[in-house]
Amino acid sequence: TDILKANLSIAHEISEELKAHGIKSYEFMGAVGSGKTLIIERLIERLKAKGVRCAVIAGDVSGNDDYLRFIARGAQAVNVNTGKECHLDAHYIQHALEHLDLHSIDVLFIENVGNLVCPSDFPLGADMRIVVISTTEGDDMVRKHPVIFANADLAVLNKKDLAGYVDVDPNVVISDYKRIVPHKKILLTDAKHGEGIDELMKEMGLMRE
Amino acid sequence: TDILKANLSIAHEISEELKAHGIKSYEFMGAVGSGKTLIIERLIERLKAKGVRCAVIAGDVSGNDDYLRFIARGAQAVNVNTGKECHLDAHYIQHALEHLDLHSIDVLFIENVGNLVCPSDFPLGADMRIVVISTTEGDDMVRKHPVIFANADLAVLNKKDLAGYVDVDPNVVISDYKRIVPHKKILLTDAKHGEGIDELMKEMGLMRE
Ligand SMILES: Nc1nc2c(ncn2[C@@H]2O[C@H](COP(=O)(O)OP(=O)(O)OP(=O)(O)O)[C@@H](O)[C@H]2O)c(=O)[nH]1
Ligand SMILES: Nc1nc2c(ncn2[C@@H]2O[C@H](COP(=O)(O)OP(=O)(O)OP(=O)(O)O)[C@@H](O)[C@H]2O)c(=O)[nH]1
Ligand SMILES: [Mg+2]
Ligand SMILES: [Mg+2]
Ligand SMILES: [Zn+2]
Ligand SMILES: [Zn+2]
Repeated sequence: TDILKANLSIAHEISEELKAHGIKSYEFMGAVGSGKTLIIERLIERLKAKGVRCAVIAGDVSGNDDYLRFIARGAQAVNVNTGKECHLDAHYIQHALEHLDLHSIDVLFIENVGNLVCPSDFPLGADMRIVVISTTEGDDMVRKHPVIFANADLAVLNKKDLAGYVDVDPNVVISDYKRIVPHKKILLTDAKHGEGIDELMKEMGLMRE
Repeated sequence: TDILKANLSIAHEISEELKAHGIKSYEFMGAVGSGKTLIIERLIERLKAKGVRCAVIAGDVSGNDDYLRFIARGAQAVNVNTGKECHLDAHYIQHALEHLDLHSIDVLFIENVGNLVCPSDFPLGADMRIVVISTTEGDDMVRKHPVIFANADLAVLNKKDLAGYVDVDPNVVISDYKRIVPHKKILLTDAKHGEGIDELMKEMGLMRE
């Protein structure tokens, strides 16, 4: 449709602009409450300790909860409220970038609105798209929402520490994922206790060997 | 908009039809993986034991996982896949009702697609709209999505057994809820262990005193 074409062309402009400034960029999509913000907070902690300058565009339907968490971590941040829409689009990102000093950023994170459906049709111009789900949503998230996993580069199954409490076998999720995207990876993390974050950074190309 | 007006008039027709058959009807909306299906399963268990005949319309983006769970509980059920859309609308429900024998149903549950944004604009004709969130999504679900709580009759905060593991204080959620809808109730449940389900049935008018 025209909307998707227009989005794609703006996303392309964003990608060019970020590359021109030498910024590595990552979009986090995923289920509402799956741990996107906490994962990004863990990434910022580790990157900051290595002198890497981080910025975040925090997308939410309303409120500024996530934005405040990123500011508290010492990252530059912009809050974007989508109101009635359940997904960010490239147009929102273009405006958000105007509020950031691109010369003082090495890594940009974009946290999309929690939703496993619409965001997948609206790429935002980042180098990499990562989908975060968690054990506590049940073991059926991948098979119920195959499209967003096919449109992403990497997946994360977070809250691995809680799997036993919700009778979820992570291997069921992993095998569903392999069936849909056999050539891509799904990583297990526990963002609360910082487990699996190093492997994630490696897959994101943020870990100098 | 015209879409919302058309939806409202179909929802009205559905409501008339269900009332004409003496069917009590409940729509469950909520976050993806919050426990909607498990709560409905618990309700079916209790109602079936009292000879109440239950039916479910299971809405999901794709797949029939929830539908199969309802069939396994002995309820009549219809599976509705919304594909690219992240919410059910009254048109889907009108077609789904054609596949049910309305003369053999006392209580109808409709499980909407897991999403805290779009479903709120599309009432489906049920007597009562209930929003289910869970502790594991974090304590900010209500303040981030005020509209769906304002458009519902009742809210449920499920997975109360897991609150400690995700550093969530249920009272924060309850006080956010009271700020948005002071005159409505939010109930705490643990659907896995069947706790809080009796209070829920009472609020739904399903518990003969
Ligand atoms: N036990 C445990 N809790 C986690 C983990 N990751 C996140 N949490 C908790 O899960 C809740 C939600 O985490 P957030 O980081 O806010 O999730 P989100 O995906 O950003 O949420 P939205 O932006 O609202 O969609 C919070 O209470 C976190 O403390 C984990 O790996 N283990
Ligand atoms: N510990 C615990 N686990 C729960 C509770 N309620 C649901 N679960 C688990 O949470 C996961 C999701 O439950 P479902 O009933 O499938 O949730 P849902 O809201 O219907 O999910 P979708 O239809 O996919 O949006 C499953 O692994 C359940 O076993 C609860 O109160 N406590
Ligand atoms: Mg977040
Ligand atoms: Mg369900
Ligand atoms: Zn959307
Ligand atoms: Zn929608």
